Amino acid sequence: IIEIKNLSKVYDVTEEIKVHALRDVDVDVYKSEFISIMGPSGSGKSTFMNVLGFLDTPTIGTYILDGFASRDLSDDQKAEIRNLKIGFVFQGFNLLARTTALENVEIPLFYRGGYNMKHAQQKAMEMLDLVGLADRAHHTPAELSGGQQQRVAIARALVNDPAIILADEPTGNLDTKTTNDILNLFSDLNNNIGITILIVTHEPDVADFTKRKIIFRDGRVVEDSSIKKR
Amino acid sequence: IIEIKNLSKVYDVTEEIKVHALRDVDVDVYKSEFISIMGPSGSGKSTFMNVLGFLDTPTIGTYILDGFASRDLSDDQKAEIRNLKIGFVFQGFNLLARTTALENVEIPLFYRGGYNMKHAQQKAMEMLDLVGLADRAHHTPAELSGGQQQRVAIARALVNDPAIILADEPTGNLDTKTTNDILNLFSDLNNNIGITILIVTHEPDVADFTKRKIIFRDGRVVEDSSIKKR
Ligand SMILES: Nc1ncnc2c1ncn2[C@@H]1O[C@H](COP(=O)(O)OP(=O)(O)OP(=O)(O)O)[C@@H](O)[C@H]1O
Ligand SMILES: Nc1ncnc2c1ncn2[C@@H]1O[C@H](COP(=O)(O)OP(=O)(O)OP(=O)(O)O)[C@@H](O)[C@H]1O
Ligand SMILES: [Mg+2]
Ligand SMILES: [Mg+2]
Repeated sequence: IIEIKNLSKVYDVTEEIKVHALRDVDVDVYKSEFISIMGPSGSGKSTFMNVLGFLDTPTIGTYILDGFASRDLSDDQKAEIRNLKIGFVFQGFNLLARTTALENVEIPLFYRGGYNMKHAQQKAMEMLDLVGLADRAHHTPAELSGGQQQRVAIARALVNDPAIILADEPTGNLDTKTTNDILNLFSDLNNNIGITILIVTHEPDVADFTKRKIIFRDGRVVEDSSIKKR
Repeated sequence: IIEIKNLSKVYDVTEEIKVHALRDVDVDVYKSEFISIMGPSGSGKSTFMNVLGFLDTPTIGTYILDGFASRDLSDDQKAEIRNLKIGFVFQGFNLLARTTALENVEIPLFYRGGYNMKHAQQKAMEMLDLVGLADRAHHTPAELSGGQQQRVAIARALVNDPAIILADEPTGNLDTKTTNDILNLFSDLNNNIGITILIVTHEPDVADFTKRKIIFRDGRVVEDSSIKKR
């Protein structure tokens, strides 16, 4: 479902200074895989996720999702694929500040179209309930704890029934019990509905929930192995 | 150095809905303590830290830092105490978006006054070097990874040589090695300079670096015990 070849991403910070955030990355992902992405701070994990999520374009190399090549798509086409196929949990949550938790979760549904207001509200409340935040539906992000904001971001990523979930540190701000609830939720979605899931994490305990580990270092993939114990 | 009695914090979300973020909290902290603050998502940890940092006021009860009572201080006086005595690492980093890492770290020095520009830049570079980011000094937050932004926030908290460090999940976005570097840094500051440190964390491994554990649940302190093994 995901094909990545020779992927490199270079940022030009100034005329002379370039940051090679990704270098010559090759990764193939099949449908219904459950993968953890690990590696030191600054090693390229979020940049990799941004390319996968069509939020950033390769400098060199190819990225193909479900037959759609990142290079060939217009910005509108990328936005449409993101909305229809991908649920993204950002490292910094990226919620809209002046909108409530419920409204934040509803937004992907309105972009999709074909939903009426009542339907969207119902679906969004379901997702909030799934992450344990039904009683915080009308709070804005500033009125939510860090972990609650993170859970709203997770609910928003799930609301469009995506084929792929890209989650960048989805449990970094959550206590052990809530982390396990979220990871069990992801496991269920993976096992029962076959959703393909990639999770960036620093924590080995979180990686143990997944079935394959890809480790980055200085923009390169240095390890790509299946996790046996599960 | 910190005296908290009967502390309660209530948010009025609407006319009828109130959130009791903190309920009747009593805590005494002596100089040079090294404390971890733990508890489930939404249990009141960040609210507690905001009161300690003079960023929020008690609804009921008292908070006294070094003889200064939160209730008696004007906003300007609170800002001054914060600048002189407290280094705050926010759960969401709270860096200024259009300013570089170096400038972000310099800012508390300019508020303090008595620094010239050259001096401030030198001190700020020292702090960036301490957290391993000397080579990212001229990047803005958007050009930094999540963990790098977090480390800039830590450098900024240290730059004014504070008497107290309040760190809300300071290593949540950091890999194991970088987390240990930061925690060792905090340990050194605590052991060698006697800085009082409170760290909010979800991770038992992080708590093991500290000497006392305070656990919150639903806005109350449910446990307050010293950590024996260190
Ligand atoms: N401005 C606000 N208005 C209303 N409710 C609020 C506000 N800020 C926080 N809350 C609520 O107060 C409670 C405590 O929030 P707090 O941020 O202190 O939790 P926390 O322990 O830091 O959680 P986390 O581990 O998720 O960061 C939460 O239930 C939250 O929804
Ligand atoms: N817009 C940008 N301009 C310049 N450099 C950037 C930009 N975005 C990221 N970088 C750099 O690219 C490298 C990789 O960043 P990335 O965010 O992918 O790391 P990461 O593995 O997600 O790290 P973390 O675990 O800290 O979140 C970092 O060294 C960072 O400084
Ligand atoms: Mg990242
Ligand atoms: Mg918090």
